This record gives sequence, structure tokens and C-alpha cells, in this order.
Amino acid sequence: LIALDNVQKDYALGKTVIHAIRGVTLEVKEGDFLSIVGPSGCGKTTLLNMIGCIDQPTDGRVMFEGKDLKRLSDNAQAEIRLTKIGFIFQSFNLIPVLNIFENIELPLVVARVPRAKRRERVAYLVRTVGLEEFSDHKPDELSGGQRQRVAIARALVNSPDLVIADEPTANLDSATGDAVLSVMERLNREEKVTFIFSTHNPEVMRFAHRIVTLRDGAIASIENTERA
Amino acid sequence: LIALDNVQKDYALGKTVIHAIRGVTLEVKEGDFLSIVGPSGCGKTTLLNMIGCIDQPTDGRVMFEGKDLKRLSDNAQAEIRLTKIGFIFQSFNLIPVLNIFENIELPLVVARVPRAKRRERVAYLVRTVGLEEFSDHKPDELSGGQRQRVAIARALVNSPDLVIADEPTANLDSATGDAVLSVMERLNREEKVTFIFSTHNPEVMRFAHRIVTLRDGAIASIENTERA
Ligand SMILES: Nc1ncnc2c1ncn2[C@@H]1O[C@H](COP(=O)(O)OP(=O)(O)OP(=O)(O)O)[C@@H](O)[C@H]1O
Ligand SMILES: Nc1ncnc2c1ncn2[C@@H]1O[C@H](COP(=O)(O)OP(=O)(O)OP(=O)(O)O)[C@@H](O)[C@H]1O
Ligand SMILES: [Mg+2]
Ligand SMILES: [Mg+2]
Repeated sequence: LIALDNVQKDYALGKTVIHAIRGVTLEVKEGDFLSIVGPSGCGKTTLLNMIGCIDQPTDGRVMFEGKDLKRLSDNAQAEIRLTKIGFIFQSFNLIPVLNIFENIELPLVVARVPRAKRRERVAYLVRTVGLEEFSDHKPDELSGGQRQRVAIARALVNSPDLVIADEPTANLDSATGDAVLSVMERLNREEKVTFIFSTHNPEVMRFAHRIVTLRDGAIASIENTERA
Repeated sequence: LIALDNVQKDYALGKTVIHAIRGVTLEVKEGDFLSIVGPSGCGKTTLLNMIGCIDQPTDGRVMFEGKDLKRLSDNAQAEIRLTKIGFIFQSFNLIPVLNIFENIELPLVVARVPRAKRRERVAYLVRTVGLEEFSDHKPDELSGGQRQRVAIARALVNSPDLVIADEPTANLDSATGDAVLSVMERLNREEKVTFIFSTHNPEVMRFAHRIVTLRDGAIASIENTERA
């Protein structure tokens, strides 16, 4: 599904160059459940952004379903981001003027799903993340963990083939985090949805089939952790 | 140092009233190291904001050094927030147009600390949180955990008597989180700085002398965990 071929990412800062990702080669098959771990600043967000077609590598290639993302048109890239990939951002990126329901519904509106179907799908996801009583709250009328759950619901609403989650349980207590992870584990097991996570939380890591450890922008190790 | 007397906080949302905090009575002595835990949405941020004089209770009183915060003038409240309390926000609240150094330096500028002393103090804190190579980055040129560390350094820069930290290690790997917590533990032990944390992380909880468990806006239990 995803293939990274010697991917590099540099940031220019004044006269310095920051080598945030220094050559990552990695394959992710359909149905994989991958956890990316490593110290703060090691490059997890940068890597996930390139896999999710939100950012472009400085060098190397990111292949999605065999196609080099960099060589696709803007429209083709947008199509992939809208219909194939669900992205849960480290800082949520919710729309302040829309309430929870509208925030989660937005990808379906863009995908032109009919209204009745949208309502049903959004209501289901709102229940799944435990936010029924908060449907009409706006993001600034929610707790940190509630915002994180809205971001999670929004990423799942379009039934994507690939879900990319940047520290999706950082603001959640362990019970709520476990509930969210069980939903994802079930989607992975029953519908072969592919998951790529970054996390600092050992609890989250044990849901993974493979653990990729990143250090200073390069892969330090890949561990197979799938129980047979 | 801090006394909460039957504190209540209501939010109005359209015609509904959300009782975010439903009567909390609590005493915090100087040198205490308190951890507030509870499920996402139970009221931790709301409670911390009232203790830190960032928000006012709907009912009940928050006493700081024997004074009712609600009855102080705006200037007196601002003085307390600037010189007595360091606040680490759940979503950091960094200033986008200032770099790391300037963000951490800002409370010292407002407190009119002379330039040479400011530079020395900020440089010390930047080293303490491990961000020396990043001094000239702006917040959007940092990782999530790096931003969290800037927020931590800024909260400590004025040598406050009370540090309020809203999930201060949520975006940090365990090694970085432990380093930050050891700094706070030393400040608490050697300089009697009072700490009030909210956290979901059991690792953080074991640094606490007392653990307050919140549920649906009220205290469910208070546990003494200080090792003799
Ligand atoms: N401005 C607001 N208007 C209405 N309700 C609000 C507002 N701000 C917070 N709330 C509600 O108050 C409750 C407590 O929120 P709070 O942010 O204190 O929770 P929390 O314990 O910090 O949660 P988390 O662990 O997810 O950060 C939540 O249910 C939230 O939806
Ligand atoms: N726009 C930018 N300009 C310069 N450097 C940047 C920029 N964005 C990120 N960086 C740097 O790239 C490195 C990797 O950042 P990244 O956000 O990928 O880390 P991370 O592993 O997600 O960290 P965390 O666990 O703290 O979220 C960091 O050292 C960061 O300072
Ligand atoms: Mg990150
Ligand atoms: Mg909170």
C-alpha cells in the first residue's frame, strides 16, 4: 500500500539546514498496524506528513498504491487525501466556527455524500468516541481529550483505507484511549484498514503488529510484534 | 497557599448549562506536589484555570495566600499571575511570531528584569529542557514535544512559588518526560516550589505527594502517596 524509498526531508532555517528525515526506506502492506516511536523531535510528525501526502519529501519517493505521490496532479493528491487517507493531527486542526457534528461531517460534505447518509454516519462515529452529549459544542467549548476524539472521528468518517494517527491518545486517559484503540483494532482486523501511528505510550504500542523506532530522522530498528 | 471553598464552574451553552465543576473543596500547602487525575472531560483543565487565576468560579471561592482571588483588582490578579504562578497550558499557547528564546523570555520582559539577567536565566532554562540547538526556531518550526518544553521553560522562568501544569508530558517520550519531571521534583524538594499537575500518565503520578481523583466535576478521592 505504502512504500518509502530513501525519503529525506530538510527544513531551511535562516542559513542552517535541519535534516529532519535522513533517508527512510519502509514498506507498509494493506492491513498492517504500524507504530512509530522515538524521542521528542526525532521526526515522527515529519514522516507521517509525507506518508499522508500532506508534505513532500526533499529527496526520495513516497509511493501510494504504486504511484509516486510527488508526480501526481494536485487534484489526484487531493482525491487521495479525501477518500483514501484519514489523518489525525497531533494538534487536531479542528475548524473553530463549526460544532463537533459539523467538524466530523465535513469530509462527507466535500465528498458529496447525501445528507441523510451523512447524518447517520456522523451520529454513529460521535457515539463511538463517546461524545453524544457534546454534538453542538464548538472546539473551544471542549476539553483537550474531547477535541482529540473529534479529530479521531473525523479521520474515520470517510471509511479510509489508511489511517495515519499522530499521537492519537496523548490527551486521553487510559480507559478512553483503550476504547478508541479497540475501535481501530476492530477496523483493522475486520475491514483490513491499515493503521500507522506515532505514539509515546506503551499501551498503544501493544496494539501494533510492528514497531518502527526512529532516532534523529532515521530508522533505528523495526520489531515484529504481531501475536500469531 | 491555595484553598478552594466549594468551588463551582458552570458553562452556558445555548439554553443548556454544563456543570463542569460541581463543588470542589481542597487545600494545597506550600511545598505540596499534587496530581489531579480523571477521565477526559471530567474538569481538570477547568479546575486548574480557576486555581491559576485564569478563570473565575461561578460560585465558591479560590483563596491564594489567604486572599479571595475574585475580590482582587485586575492589577493585583495580573501581578499574581506574572510573579507568583507559572502556568503550563494543555495547548501550550506560545506566541507564533516569537522564537523559542523570546517566548521563554517574555515574562521576564514584562517583569522588567534587566537584559543581561534575562539572557542568563533563559539560556539556563533552554539548556534544562534540552532545546539549545532550537533557540531561533519559531513554534511552527518545532515538534509537538518541543513546543511543550518551551511552555514548560516559560512557566519556570519567573521562579514562581506555584507551578500549575496541565498534562505537561502528554507529548513527550518517557525519557524526555522523566528529565522534565526530575527538574520539577528538585525545585519542589530544594526550593519548596508548589506543583499542581493534571495528568493521564501513571509515570507522572508517582512524583506526586497526593493524588486527587476527579470525576464529573467533583472530587472522587484524595490519596496520600508521599514516601516518608
Ligand atoms: N467553554 C465551554 N463551554 C461549554 N462546555 C465546556 C467549555 N469548556 C469546557 N467545557 C466542558 O467542561 C467539561 C470539563 O472540561 P475540561 O477541559 O476541564 O476537562 P478535562 O478534565 O481537562 O479533560 P481532558 O483530560 O480531555 O483535557 C467538559 O465536558 C467540556 O466539554
Ligand atoms: N518548519 C520547520 N523548520 C525547521 N525545523 C523543523 C520544522 N518542523 C520541524 N522541525 C524540526 O524537525 C525535527 C522533527 O520534528 P517532528 O515534528 O517530526 O518531531 P516528532 O518526532 O514528531 O516530535 P514530538 O514527539 O515532539 O512530536 C525537530 O527537531 C523539529 O525541530
Ligand atoms: Mg510530533
Ligand atoms: Mg484538559
